[in-house]
Amino acid sequence: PPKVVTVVNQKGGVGKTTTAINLASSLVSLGKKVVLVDFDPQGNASTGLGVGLEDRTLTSYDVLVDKCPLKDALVSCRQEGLWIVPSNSDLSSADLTLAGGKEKVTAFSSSLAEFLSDPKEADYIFVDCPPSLNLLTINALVASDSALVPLQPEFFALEGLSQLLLTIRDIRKVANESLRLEGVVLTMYDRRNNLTGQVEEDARKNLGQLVFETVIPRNVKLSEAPSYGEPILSYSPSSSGNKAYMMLAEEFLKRQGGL
Amino acid sequence: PPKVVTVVNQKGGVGKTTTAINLASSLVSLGKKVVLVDFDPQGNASTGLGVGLEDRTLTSYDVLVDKCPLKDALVSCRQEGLWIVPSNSDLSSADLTLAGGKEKVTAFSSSLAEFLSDPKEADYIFVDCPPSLNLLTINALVASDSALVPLQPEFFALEGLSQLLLTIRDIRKVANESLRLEGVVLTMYDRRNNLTGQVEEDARKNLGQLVFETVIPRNVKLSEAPSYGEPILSYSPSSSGNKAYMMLAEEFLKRQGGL
Ligand SMILES: Nc1ncnc2c1ncn2[C@@H]1O[C@H](COP(=O)(O)OP(=O)(O)OP(=O)(O)O)[C@@H](O)[C@H]1O
Ligand SMILES: Nc1ncnc2c1ncn2[C@@H]1O[C@H](COP(=O)(O)OP(=O)(O)OP(=O)(O)O)[C@@H](O)[C@H]1O
Ligand SMILES: [Mg+2]
Ligand SMILES: [Mg+2]
Repeated sequence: PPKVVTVVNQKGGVGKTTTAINLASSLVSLGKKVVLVDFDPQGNASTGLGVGLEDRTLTSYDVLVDKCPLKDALVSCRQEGLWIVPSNSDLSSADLTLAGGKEKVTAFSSSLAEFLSDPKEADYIFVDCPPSLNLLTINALVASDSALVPLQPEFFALEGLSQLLLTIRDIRKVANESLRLEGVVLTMYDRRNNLTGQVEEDARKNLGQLVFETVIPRNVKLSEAPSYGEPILSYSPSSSGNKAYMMLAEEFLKRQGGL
Repeated sequence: PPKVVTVVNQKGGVGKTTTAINLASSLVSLGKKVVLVDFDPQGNASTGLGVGLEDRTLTSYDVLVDKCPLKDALVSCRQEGLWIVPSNSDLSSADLTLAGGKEKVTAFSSSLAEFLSDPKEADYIFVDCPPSLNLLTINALVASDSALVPLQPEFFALEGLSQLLLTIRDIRKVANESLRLEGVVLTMYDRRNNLTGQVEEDARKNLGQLVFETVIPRNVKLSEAPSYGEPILSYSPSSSGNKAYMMLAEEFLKRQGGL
């Protein structure tokens, strides 16, 4: 069945959405079928892949709360083989709705069950999370095979990492024993900033192999691409940002044992 | 009584904490008494002002949920005239606790009432919010005189701004009729990035005077200072980051009619 990977970090602005969009798109260019689920009420992943507000008739809110089959909510992207379940601001009420319901942390797993039973549907499902360890993020982690953590090499971002790793461990203990850490990806890497080097050294010392070899450099093309509703692959194929996400996709597949 | 200003933007990583810390510190250097309330469970503002985890015996959770008087939770910073109400991860359960209580959106206003009744206590109270329009942020806005919005000049950050302005308007209508917009501050401003100029032009065209003249440049000293537990004023007084926050403080005071 498809492998479910949640892109998560409660620290804001560390490159979760940029990584979810561009890793998904790079994997598709390597022949995989990928579904991206937008779990952020801001809907940045949906906008970044060109899905306008008017095209978000069924959203991740419908899948999560109203049990709409995932398959019905899929919107195909310009790149063939890439789909997205979009989101909009409806999703910001999901937290309180789930808190009052029976399936507080398992709502998403049960919504996914049917889709996961058919191996032909997709190779990977990526979930882009909001910057918070709220019930949306917890639902995603409970339904996932692994968690991918984008890490901006800055002091505040490093501070939140241990809290996040504890949360992932807690979820593995009480709700999803197969949840593992896919890895930590260094994003917005800027060689000129000496803090960058220190954080990288710290992360590799403490987490070893869990930190991807590939680092994503700071590259303005990555922040321009979403305004055209395109992944970096089509917006600026020759950019350092695109090359880095392609390398990340290849390393990601090698880690599955399956390039 | 002290003026309450909430630093808010549900987009992550746009410079909320950096602005809250350094605007507060600059105002203190201009002779004002300032209290900073950390409403983010990550506790970045607390760490950024040098308050270790072991010194956070009373936190904003206690003030918000357990009605601990604000005065009792104040921790003084190295800079005289600057205090902080620290936070820790306890705060991440506040959202669900408040959702089940009677004072869902007014808990913070009622906790503040006593402190606000004494004009000598402080000139300004700044609240640093998490990257979410959750009950913590709503409580802060309901208790505030104004909202200060840091805006990173990037596409995704601009996308969230209209949602935020709508939320502020809604709160003014139903819960706090005196809430107004203090202004929008452009942060991490990088002249070399052509997106920066476009977003600035867009913001000034749509929001006019509401956008502060002062822009905060991208300056690595600002991201290094928190690792020493210091505001930029003491960490790197001659940096462009410090000069910008001093200018912002002067412009902020001019806007109050008070410099
Ligand atoms: N490698 C990069 N180089 C340059 N800009 C980048 C890079 N990665 C992300 N950005 C930009 O930085 C900002 C933050 O990235 P992004 O929105 O992907 O982070 P996020 O973690 O999803 O944020 P949030 O916490 O709000 O969901 C965006 O404006 C994005 O375009
Ligand atoms: N003007 C600046 N120049 C360089 N770095 C900056 C600047 N402002 C903030 N930073 C850095 O960018 C990162 C994001 O800033 P900050 O944490 O203040 O944003 P935030 O909006 O509070 O994030 P969150 O949404 O997670 O609360 C931090 O690592 C910070 O040190
Ligand atoms: Mg995002
Ligand atoms: Mg912050």
